[in-house]
Amino acid sequence: AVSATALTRTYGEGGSAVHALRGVSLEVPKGQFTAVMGPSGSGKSTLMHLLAGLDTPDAGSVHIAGEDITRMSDRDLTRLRRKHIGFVFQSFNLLPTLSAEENITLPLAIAGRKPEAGAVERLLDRMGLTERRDHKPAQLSGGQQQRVAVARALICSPTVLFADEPTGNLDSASGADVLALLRAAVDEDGQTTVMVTHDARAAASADRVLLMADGRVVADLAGPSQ
Amino acid sequence: AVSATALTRTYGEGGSAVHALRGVSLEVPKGQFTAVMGPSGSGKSTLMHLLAGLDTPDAGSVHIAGEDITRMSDRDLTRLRRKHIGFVFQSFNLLPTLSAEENITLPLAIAGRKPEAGAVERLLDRMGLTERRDHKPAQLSGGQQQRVAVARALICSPTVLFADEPTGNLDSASGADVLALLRAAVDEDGQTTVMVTHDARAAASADRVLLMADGRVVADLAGPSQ
Ligand SMILES: Nc1ncnc2c1ncn2[C@@H]1O[C@H](COP(=O)(O)OP(=O)(O)OP(=O)(O)O)[C@@H](O)[C@H]1O
Ligand SMILES: Nc1ncnc2c1ncn2[C@@H]1O[C@H](COP(=O)(O)OP(=O)(O)OP(=O)(O)O)[C@@H](O)[C@H]1O
Ligand SMILES: [Mg+2]
Ligand SMILES: [Mg+2]
Repeated sequence: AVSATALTRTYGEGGSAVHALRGVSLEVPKGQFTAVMGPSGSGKSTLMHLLAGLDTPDAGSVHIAGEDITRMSDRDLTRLRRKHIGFVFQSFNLLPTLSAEENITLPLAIAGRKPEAGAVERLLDRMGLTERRDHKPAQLSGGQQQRVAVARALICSPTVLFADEPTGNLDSASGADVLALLRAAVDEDGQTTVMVTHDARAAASADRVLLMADGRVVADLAGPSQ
Repeated sequence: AVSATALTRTYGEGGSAVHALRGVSLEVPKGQFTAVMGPSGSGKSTLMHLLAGLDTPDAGSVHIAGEDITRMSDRDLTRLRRKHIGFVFQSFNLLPTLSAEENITLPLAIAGRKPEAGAVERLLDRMGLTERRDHKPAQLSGGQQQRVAVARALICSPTVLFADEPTGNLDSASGADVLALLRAAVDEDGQTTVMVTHDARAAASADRVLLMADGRVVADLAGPSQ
């Protein structure tokens, strides 16, 4: 569903250049749940942004649903992202003027679509957000904001879901709920999912774990559940 | 060093009122390392903001270094906070136009003080930030930004350090480094520290653990190291 070939991304130039990614190639098969782990600064968020078409590599290419996104026009890329990509950012990125529920259904509204009957209720309930649905982000705790972000990424059943530390700010119970929801989306809806996590228990629910260090993928392991 | 009596904080009114804190009383003795744990939405960040004088309770009082901060003028409270309080926010709160190093030394600059010789270098080194010292927040990874925030809270050796999820976005190695630094500040400098965490291993390095649920403190336990 997503593949990358020789991705390179450098910030800055000359002596102060940061080689955030140094030639990463990988394939994410349809319906697989992949975890990406590695030390702080190893390039995980950079890789995720490139795979999701949110950033352009300095070298290499990315294919989503068969299309080379690194060769697309801005307009085509925007349309592809809306149709195919869900993204949970490392810090929540919600619209401060919209309620939790409005933030969750925003991708649908933008696509001119209506939510399936009951889909929003189910998601709010699963995320423990029903009582907070009318509140704005500033009125939510850190963990509640994070769960709104995950729900928003799932509402359109995207071809690929990218989640950058979706449980970083959650207590273990809420974190386990979110992981169970992500796992269920993979198992029941065939949701292809790539999740960056620092939590070994989260990685344990994945089908495969990619380990990164210094801008490279240094290990590619079948997950414990395989 | 910090004490609270019958703290109450409610958001909103009437039917939609959220009772974030429902009468919390506690004492944090000088030099103690206290962890605060509890489910998402249980009132941990609300409690921390009230204890640090960043918010005003609807009922109850807070004493820091013997002074009732709930009765202070804004100007006196601001001066007390600068002198006595370090705060690590749940999302990093750095100034985007300043480098990592400038963000760290900002509290000193505001107080018209110069850092002790070598103090900044030691902190940068301990936090694994030396190579990133001249970079701005937008050029740092999520975990690097979080470590800048922790270093900034420590630079003035405040009377009380409040840390709201200081390791939430960190891999276990960086998280362990940060915890070791916090523990060393308690053991070597007598730094009174209150840390909100969802990580049981982080709580295990504290002297005492307060458990919260639904706006109350429901358990007060001597930590495993006691
Ligand atoms: N906009 C930028 N400009 C300059 N350097 C950057 C920028 N964004 C990231 N970097 C640097 O690139 C490297 C990789 O960053 P990245 O955010 O991908 O790491 P990460 O693996 O997600 O880390 P973390 O676990 O801390 O979130 C880091 O050294 C970071 O400081
Ligand atoms: N500005 C606000 N307006 C209205 N409600 C708020 C506001 N800030 C927090 N709340 C609500 O108060 C309750 C406690 O929030 P708080 O941020 O203290 O929780 P927390 O324990 O820190 O949670 P987390 O682990 O998710 O960070 C939550 O239900 C939250 O939605
Ligand atoms: Mg990151
Ligand atoms: Mg909080």
